[in-house]
Amino acid sequence: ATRIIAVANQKGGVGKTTTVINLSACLGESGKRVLVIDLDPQANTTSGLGLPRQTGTSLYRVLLRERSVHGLIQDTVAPNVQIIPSELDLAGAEIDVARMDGYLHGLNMAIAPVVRNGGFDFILIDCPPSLGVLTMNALTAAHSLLLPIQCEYYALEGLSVIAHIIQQLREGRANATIDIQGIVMTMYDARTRLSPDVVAEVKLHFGEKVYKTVIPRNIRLSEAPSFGKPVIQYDPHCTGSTAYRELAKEVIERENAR
Amino acid sequence: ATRIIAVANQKGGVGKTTTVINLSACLGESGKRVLVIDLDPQANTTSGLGLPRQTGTSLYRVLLRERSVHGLIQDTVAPNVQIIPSELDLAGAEIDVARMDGYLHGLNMAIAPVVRNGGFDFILIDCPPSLGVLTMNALTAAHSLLLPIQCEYYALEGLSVIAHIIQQLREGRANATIDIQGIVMTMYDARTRLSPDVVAEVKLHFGEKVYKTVIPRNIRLSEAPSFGKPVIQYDPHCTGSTAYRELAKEVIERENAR
Ligand SMILES: Nc1ncnc2c1ncn2[C@@H]1O[C@H](COP(=O)(O)OP(=O)(O)OP(=O)(O)O)[C@@H](O)[C@H]1O
Ligand SMILES: Nc1ncnc2c1ncn2[C@@H]1O[C@H](COP(=O)(O)OP(=O)(O)OP(=O)(O)O)[C@@H](O)[C@H]1O
Ligand SMILES: [Mg+2]
Ligand SMILES: [Mg+2]
Repeated sequence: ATRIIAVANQKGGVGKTTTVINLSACLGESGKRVLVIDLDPQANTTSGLGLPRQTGTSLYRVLLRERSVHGLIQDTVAPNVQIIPSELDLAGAEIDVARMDGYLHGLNMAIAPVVRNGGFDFILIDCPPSLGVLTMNALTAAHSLLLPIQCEYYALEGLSVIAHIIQQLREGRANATIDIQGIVMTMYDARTRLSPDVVAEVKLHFGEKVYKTVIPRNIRLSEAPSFGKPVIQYDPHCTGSTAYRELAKEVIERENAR
Repeated sequence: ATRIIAVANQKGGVGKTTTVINLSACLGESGKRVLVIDLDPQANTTSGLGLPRQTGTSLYRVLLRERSVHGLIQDTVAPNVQIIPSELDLAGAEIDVARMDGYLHGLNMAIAPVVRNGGFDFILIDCPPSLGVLTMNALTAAHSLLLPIQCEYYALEGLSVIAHIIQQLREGRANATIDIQGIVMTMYDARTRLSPDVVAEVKLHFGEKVYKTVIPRNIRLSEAPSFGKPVIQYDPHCTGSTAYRELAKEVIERENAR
């Protein structure tokens, strides 16, 4: 069965896109078939996987029930990884979709044919830095949430908010079964005392949910997008590549253990 | 007269909050009277200037025209700097305000009494990482935009979007006179070739608009918020403090030259 994982955090710049691009490439490298959905109008995941931003290629009109999802899935530079790209018009979806009945279930309905088909092991959804309509649609459609947290002070302030949202989705029956697949600590910088402090604090609140793999700050991760490649293609043996391969292993283990 | 500057960029984690906190503290240090408005429901600027998040303290009900702005302005830990804090309810404003007539002018009307009073030299507005209703309200109320850009590849992709928005606001007469006060390059890391490349690219497109001051990556800037202080109080002589003092000088020069 296809597992749908939303990668979300309303705090900006924490590594959502970097995690979707590189985790999907590492899952693909280990033989899993992955569909990436770029739900962020910034379209960073789209360009980071080697595709241009093109009008009419996103889920925008599917969310408005004006067309079907067929024909929107494209290949990426990463083996076993395909994508439904983003485009600027998606920003309009925040307001347009909010005015529709049952607006939380737009994405659910949009991708139902793809999920029924069962052609993918994983669907990873990159979310914008907000808790607006697009992110709420992703959390409603997802089986679980993968939450990137930057090893910085402000990261701690937003945690209670997203935990509260997951609770509300479960109780409000919009998504009664969503859980947190895991929390990945990103941009860990061993030279500061801030990073270990933040990791310790997050483990205090979320315990086992925190992956053992910690993603270090690694300049190769921020250089790779300018070449439109995941880091395992740009510099296969850097610390960033090793970390995301480890994370992919953990994600697969947690899915197998369900 | 009071100058209103919106600090905005839809890309997340580029240093909007860090710039509002530290620029306002440096302007205050040089004798300018500053009002900070935290328009981001994450309320990072509120905690970074030493205040707790408290229900009922934000502009939320003022934007809904249910109360006036009087009584919302509070002191911060920084001399000459006051704040209208943020709170979680502000997230509800995105949808509530969008449904009102003339929704772009909510902030304009909300702070008009404060602007008329003339008690501040600067009003700095921290925006959330999106181009939703709150950010559009800030860009409609502001005299100018201060645009922080991180020295990373993805920073370049979003530039054309925000430049286009400014153009639309001018032509649509929502704010016929807004301009870009300046572009500040943030988290410059001299050890990588990515940073100089990004700076060169931004200067190519925006020339003189780019401040001479470049904010370096400096761990003291990310440690200061955990103490609820601007960096000039946490570590007055670190490279982060020096850079934001320089930026404050340039902002004042540009205002005097108008
Ligand atoms: N581990 C890392 N080491 C170094 N740089 C990183 C790392 N992870 C991400 N980056 C860089 O940090 C910036 C922010 O990361 P990214 O864009 O993935 O975050 P995001 O959460 O998707 O941002 P947004 O909230 O805007 O969607 C990017 O320029 C990216 O290249
Ligand atoms: N020059 C710098 N050197 C080191 N760390 C920095 C610097 N500027 C900002 N930071 C840190 O980087 C992170 C992102 O910065 P900040 O929160 O100010 O960005 P933002 O644009 O306001 O984010 P958001 O889009 O979520 O509102 C914070 O943890 C901050 O402490
Ligand atoms: Mg992103
Ligand atoms: Mg911020």
